[in-house]
Amino acid sequence: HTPRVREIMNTKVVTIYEDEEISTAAKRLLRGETNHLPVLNREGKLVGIVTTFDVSKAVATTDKAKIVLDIMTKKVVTTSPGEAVDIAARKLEKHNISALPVIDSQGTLAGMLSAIDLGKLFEKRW
Amino acid sequence: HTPRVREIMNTKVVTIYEDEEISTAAKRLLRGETNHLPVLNREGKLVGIVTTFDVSKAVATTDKAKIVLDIMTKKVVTTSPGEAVDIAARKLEKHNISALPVIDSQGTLAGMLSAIDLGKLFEKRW
Ligand SMILES: C[S@@+](CC[C@H](N)C(=O)[O-])C[C@H]1O[C@@H](n2cnc3c(N)ncnc32)[C@H](O)[C@@H]1O
Ligand SMILES: C[S@@+](CC[C@H](N)C(=O)[O-])C[C@H]1O[C@@H](n2cnc3c(N)ncnc32)[C@H](O)[C@@H]1O
Repeated sequence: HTPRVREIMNTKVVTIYEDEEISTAAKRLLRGETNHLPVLNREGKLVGIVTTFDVSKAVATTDKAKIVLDIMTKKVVTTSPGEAVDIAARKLEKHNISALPVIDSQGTLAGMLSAIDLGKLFEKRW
Repeated sequence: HTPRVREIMNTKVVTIYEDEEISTAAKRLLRGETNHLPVLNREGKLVGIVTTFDVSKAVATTDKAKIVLDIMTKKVVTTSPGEAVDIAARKLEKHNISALPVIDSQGTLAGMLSAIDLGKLFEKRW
């Protein structure tokens, strides 16, 4: 059977609002032991993604970025709980990214699929 | 046949020396579009790994860290070109890390295996 995203995704998702400070994002990434935070607007809608790569980029460019909105990626590549894992895995590789927010049929953030989670597939297969 | 690390690893590896500045690491991560830099000492030996997570952690903790040595992880989890990919994938999941330096039988850095590379396995299988 073809594994689906829902079988290996992580449902405990740490998020951040677009108007929060970059240092708050850095603290939340650290506490969550993760590289990715889906970004929500104050109505709870997914409006971007901010990662340790973006925080590091702000260090590299020493620009005057202050809030998450200044450094986040707005066009987010996502997946859905029912998507086949090989399709999701190819999205990661094509865009050279390591996590996809999982959006359900109602448009709600249902979890995160990280490239690290692909390792779970090997437990059954080999 | 069981895929080996050498079949999916990336042989173009960007590295950094332990005595270089954190801002240099951030610039090299940005230019390399990567989250991981193996750290070498001046004799060319692997002494650590520094990632965008570590740079972001330095932002979160606003400590006085200056050089890569101050923020890198010293006990590096590695793989080898001949290791079975499922073994390498389980190392990533077990340690919640997303890349493994690939060390050959002479102890030389031969490449990097990233969790994103696991996506390549799906091209043949499905
Ligand atoms: C292109 S990747 C390169 C670095 C590294 N390979 C990685 O996986 O993060 C870094 C950029 O991808 C963006 N990014 C990460 N996940 C994303 C996603 N699901 N959709 C859109 N952009 C994403 C980040 O905001 C960051 O600017
Ligand atoms: C535990 S991970 C958690 C964040 C995220 N899941 C990730 O993949 O980076 C972050 C830490 O792992 C360390 N790290 C990354 N790759 C490593 C490796 N191959 N061996 C040892 N530590 C590594 C980094 O230096 C960083 O301090």
